[in-house]
Amino acid sequence: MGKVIAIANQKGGVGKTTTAINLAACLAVLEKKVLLIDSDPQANSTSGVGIDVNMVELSTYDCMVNGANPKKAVLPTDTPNLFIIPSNIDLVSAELQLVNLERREFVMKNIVEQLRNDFDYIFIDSLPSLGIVTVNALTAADTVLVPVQCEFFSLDGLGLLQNTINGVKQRLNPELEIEGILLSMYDGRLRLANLVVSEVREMFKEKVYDTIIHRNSKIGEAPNIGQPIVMYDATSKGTINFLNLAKEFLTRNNDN
Amino acid sequence: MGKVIAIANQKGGVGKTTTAINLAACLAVLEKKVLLIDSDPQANSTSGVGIDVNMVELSTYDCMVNGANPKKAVLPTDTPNLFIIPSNIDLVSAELQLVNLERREFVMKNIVEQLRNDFDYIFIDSLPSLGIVTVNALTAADTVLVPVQCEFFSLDGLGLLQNTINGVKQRLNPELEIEGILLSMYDGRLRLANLVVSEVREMFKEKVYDTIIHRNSKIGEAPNIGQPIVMYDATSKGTINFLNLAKEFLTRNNDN
Ligand SMILES: Nc1ncnc2c1ncn2[C@@H]1O[C@H](COP(=O)(O)OP(=O)(O)OP(=O)(O)O)[C@@H](O)[C@H]1O
Ligand SMILES: Nc1ncnc2c1ncn2[C@@H]1O[C@H](COP(=O)(O)OP(=O)(O)OP(=O)(O)O)[C@@H](O)[C@H]1O
Ligand SMILES: [Mg+2]
Ligand SMILES: [Mg+2]
Repeated sequence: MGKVIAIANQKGGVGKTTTAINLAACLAVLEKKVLLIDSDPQANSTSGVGIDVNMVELSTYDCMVNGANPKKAVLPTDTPNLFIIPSNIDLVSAELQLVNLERREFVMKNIVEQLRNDFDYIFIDSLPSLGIVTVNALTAADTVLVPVQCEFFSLDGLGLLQNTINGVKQRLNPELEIEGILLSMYDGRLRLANLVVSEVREMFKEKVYDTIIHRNSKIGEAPNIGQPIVMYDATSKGTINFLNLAKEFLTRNNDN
Repeated sequence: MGKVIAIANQKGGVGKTTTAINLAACLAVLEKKVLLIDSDPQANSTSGVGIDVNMVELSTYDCMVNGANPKKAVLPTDTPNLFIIPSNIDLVSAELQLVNLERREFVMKNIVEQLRNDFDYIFIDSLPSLGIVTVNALTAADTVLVPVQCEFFSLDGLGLLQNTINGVKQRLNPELEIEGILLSMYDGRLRLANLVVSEVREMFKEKVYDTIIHRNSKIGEAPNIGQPIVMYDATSKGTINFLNLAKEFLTRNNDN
C-alpha cells in the first residue's frame, strides 16, 4: 500500500520539480519502487528524467480528461525503480475542461487509487498555482511536501499555501497532513537565506526537515542531460543533500 | 497615450516580479509616469513596493470581477511617479469566475483602456501560468517582455510561451509584439548560464536586451523592506543593471 505525496507550493521556481525528481530518484536508488506523476504542463519533471515530451503517447492529461488507463501511462526511466506518468502541453486546457465536471477535485485521486498498490511511494509534481489541477493533487495525496526557497517572496507566500491546504483538508481531504517543509536553494553566504531558515523553523518547528538543499550548480545542470543528480554526478554536494533527505524521509516514515 | 507591456513567462521564479518592480521604478526615477498592475494572487509586486496586502481596499480582482473603477484602485508608492493597482488572494478565484463570461479574455483590456492616457507606461505583472488571467494580460498589452532565467528549465519553456503568444496574437490581439527578452539571474561563473545566454541570443536575436540582470543579493533583499532596488541601495550592481535596462527600454521605444 504505497503512500502518495504531493509536492506543492504556488510560488514559482522554489524547487518543486527539482525536489520531485531528486528525492524520487534517491529513494529509487535506496531500493524503493517510486512513481513520479508530472501534473505541470511545463513537463519539467518529464524532461528532467530524460523523457522526450514530444514523444509522449499517454500523459497525465489523457488520464485526467480522456479516461486513459493510468497503468498504461506509466513509463520506466533510466533510473532503476523510478517510473513516471509524463506530462505535456495538453494539461494547460485541463483547468478549463475540469471546471464543469461533477466531483472535479477527485479526478487525480481516482487515478492514484488505481496505482497505489504498485509502488512504495507516489510523488505528484504540481504547477505553481492554486487552481483545480493543484487542488486535485492535494486531494489525491496523503501528505504534502512543501519546498521553500530561502528568499523573501517564498516565505511571504507560505501563509497563502497554508490556507489552501487547510481549505482542501476541510472540504475535500480530511486526512491531508504536511509531510515536511524543505528548505531549498540555500546559500549560506546570504544574510536573507539565514533569516528565512530561522523564520521557517520558528513557524513549522519539527515539520521542517533537518536536511537543507544547498544551491549547487550541478543540480541546475543535471536536467539539461535529462538525469537526476544522483545519476549525473554521484559525488556532488547536491547528491549528498538529496540522499540525506531521502534517508530522513524514510526515517520519518518508519521505513528504514 | 501610454504603452501597455505585459511581463510574462509561465515558468515560475524567473524574475517576472523582480523585473516588473525594478524596471517600473527605474523608469519612474527617469521621470516617466508608470503604473504597475499586479495580476498575481501571490501579490509579490504589491508587497515588493511596500503596500500591505491585508490593507488593500480595491484590488485587481475587484476591477476584473466586481466592476470596480480602476482609477479608484490606483495607489501611489514610496517611489515618486510609480503607482500600483494592488493584488490579493481574491484573484485566485478570478480564473473560475471569468470562465463562463462573454469575452472573458478582454476584461483586463477594458481596465487598461480606461487608464492608458494617465501614464507613460503600464506594466502588468502576471502569474506563472497560461490560464485566463495571464491570457487577459497578453490580450490587454501592446507588447510582452519575457524574463528568462539563465537555467535549463527556463530555456526549455520558451517554446511553450512562444506558442501562447502566437495563439493570443492570432485569436485575440493581432497587435501583440515582443517588447524584449531579458536574461535574468545571470551568474557568469556557471557554464550553464553562458550556454543559455548564447542559445537565447541565437533564438531571439535583436529582441534580446543587451542588458543582462546579474544575480545580486541586494535584489533579493529589497522586497523584504518593500522597496525597489533603486530606492533600497542606489549603488548596488542590481540598481546599475536595472537603470541600464530602463535606458535601453526607452531607446528601443524612441523615448529618450
Ligand atoms: N539546489 C539548487 N541548486 C541550484 N539550482 C537549483 C536548485 N534547486 C533548483 N534549482 C534550479 O532553479 C530553477 C527552479 O527550480 P524548479 O524548476 O525545480 O522549481 P519549481 O518550483 O519546480 O518551478 P515551477 O514553479 O516553474 O514549477 C531550476 O532551473 C532548477 O534547476
Ligand atoms: N537578479 C536577481 N538576483 C538575485 N535574486 C533575484 C534576482 N531576480 C530575482 N531574484 C529572486 O529570485 C526569486 C524569484 O524571482 P521573482 O519572484 O521575481 O520571479 P517570478 O517569475 O515573479 O516568480 P513567480 O513565477 O512566482 O511569479 C525571488 O525571491 C527574487 O527576489
Ligand atoms: Mg516545476
Ligand atoms: Mg512573480
